[in-house]
Amino acid sequence: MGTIIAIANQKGGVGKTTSAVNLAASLAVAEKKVLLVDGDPQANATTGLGFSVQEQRKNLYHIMLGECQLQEAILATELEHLQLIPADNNLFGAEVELVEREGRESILLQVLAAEKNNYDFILIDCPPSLGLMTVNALTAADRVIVPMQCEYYSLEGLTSLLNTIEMIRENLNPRLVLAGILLTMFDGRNSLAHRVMEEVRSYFNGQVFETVIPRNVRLSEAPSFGKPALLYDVRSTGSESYLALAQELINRLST
Amino acid sequence: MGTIIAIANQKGGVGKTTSAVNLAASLAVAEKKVLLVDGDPQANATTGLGFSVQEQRKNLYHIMLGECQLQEAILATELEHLQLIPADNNLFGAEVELVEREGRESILLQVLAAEKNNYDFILIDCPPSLGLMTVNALTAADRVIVPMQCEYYSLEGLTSLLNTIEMIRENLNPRLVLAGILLTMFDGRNSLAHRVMEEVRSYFNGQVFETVIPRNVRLSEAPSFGKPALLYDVRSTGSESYLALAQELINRLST
Ligand SMILES: Nc1ncnc2c1ncn2[C@@H]1O[C@H](COP(=O)(O)OP(=O)(O)OP(=O)(O)O)[C@@H](O)[C@H]1O
Ligand SMILES: Nc1ncnc2c1ncn2[C@@H]1O[C@H](COP(=O)(O)OP(=O)(O)OP(=O)(O)O)[C@@H](O)[C@H]1O
Ligand SMILES: [Mg+2]
Ligand SMILES: [Mg+2]
Repeated sequence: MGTIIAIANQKGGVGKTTSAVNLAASLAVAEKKVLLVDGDPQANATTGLGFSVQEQRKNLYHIMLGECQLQEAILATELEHLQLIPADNNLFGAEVELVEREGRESILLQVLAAEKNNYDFILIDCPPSLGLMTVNALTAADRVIVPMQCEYYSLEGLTSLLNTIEMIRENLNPRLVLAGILLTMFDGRNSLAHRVMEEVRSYFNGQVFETVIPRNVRLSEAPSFGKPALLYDVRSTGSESYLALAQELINRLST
Repeated sequence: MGTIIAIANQKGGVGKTTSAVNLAASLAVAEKKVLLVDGDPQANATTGLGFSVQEQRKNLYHIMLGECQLQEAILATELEHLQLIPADNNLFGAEVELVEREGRESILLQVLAAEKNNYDFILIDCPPSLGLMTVNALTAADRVIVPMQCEYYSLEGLTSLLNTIEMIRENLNPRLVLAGILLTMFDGRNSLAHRVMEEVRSYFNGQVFETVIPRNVRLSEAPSFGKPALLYDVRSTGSESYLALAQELINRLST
């Protein structure tokens, strides 16, 4: 039975897509069967894995509007055990189009429930908002990973996100558990980064991944080649940190 | 007659809030009367200027729902010529609450129209989405500034944003003009950054500000003290670059 993991934070640019793509790839090379769902209308996870953004190709937008089955939209990637559900810009409009729909928060849950037996992990990349797409991902998810930069504005937003997760658990999804807070783009030379890291580790004791993702230019170069970091430069510190994260996640979930 | 400027980009973490706060402060010290409107439910511009996020205090949410006048929500800041309209987390819900409202895209235009004579500049910080708040800001605005990191995912999103701006100009706001693309967090040691900068300058010839904002840790430290960079460390490269941007903007608008 697979685990559905939402990768969410309404704060923008904290490394949600970079984490979704590279964690998915790292789990796949650890022989786990993985489905990555691109839930962001920007479709960065789609292009980050080398696919162009096409409205004619079946994607998450069509699935959520009930215009096609999930199976029809699945794309194979360069990694044997990694498959992708792409996104396109039409998802920007989905919020308004689905607002009248009965049970609009649980559309993704229904769509993914049938797939849980076909994968070890289903990862959902979320947009930088607390709108319908993120609510759908948190309602479908068993676990949530919260990437966060070691910066002041990121720290500010953490409490309101954790409140939202609590609200979803109480009203829509009692299974939802925080898998962990993931510190990203960490620059060891920067004293603010150390201060924020210490504050987060002491305040959210035990809920922060041991693995810290360093700032590493290879991680921001890889998507321009349409590849996860482990296919672009596997010896880079960025790629290694996501391989370590995959291992830590597997260990955390099996205890 | 004041100029309304939206600071928008649906890509997250590109420096919208940092640019809104520091450009507003730089214009204020150049003796321009400035109103900064925090249009983001994260309320980062509000905390970046030293105010706590309070739901009881009148803010943009109450103004847009018609529960109070704009004047009632205005806050004075440490800078004589800079005033703020704060935000709070309730704005996350405003999208859904206003979806039925007639003319929902022009609420901010109506609210700000009466104020244009009281300020030289009204800046609006937008959330990382193309939802109702950003549409409202683009409908109210005379100009739009698009902050953008010199990274691949940022470049990807630029075309869809410029298409949205064009759509708003055709359907909702014929006055809307691109003031410029602002390159932010530029790291000269990084070859990807140079490549992206050259691509943007050649493709969007003339529509990119000469001023480039460097990556500078002082810009990310300042908000934790509730101050714009020019009050935290005026000699920093970050603060100086926003002072130069303010000058360039004033020159661009007067020609
Ligand atoms: N560890 C890292 N080191 C260097 N650059 C990184 C790292 N992680 C992410 N980046 C870069 O930082 C930018 C923001 O990351 P990313 O797009 O993954 O964040 P996001 O949270 O998905 O953004 P959004 O809120 O727009 O969805 C991207 O250009 C990405 O390439
Ligand atoms: N030039 C810079 N140098 C260093 N750090 C910066 C710079 N500009 C912004 N930052 C930091 O980068 C992070 C992202 O910037 P900011 O929050 O202003 O972007 P944003 O586009 O407003 O994000 P969002 O999409 O969440 O609204 C913040 O932590 C900020 O302090
Ligand atoms: Mg993303
Ligand atoms: Mg912001």
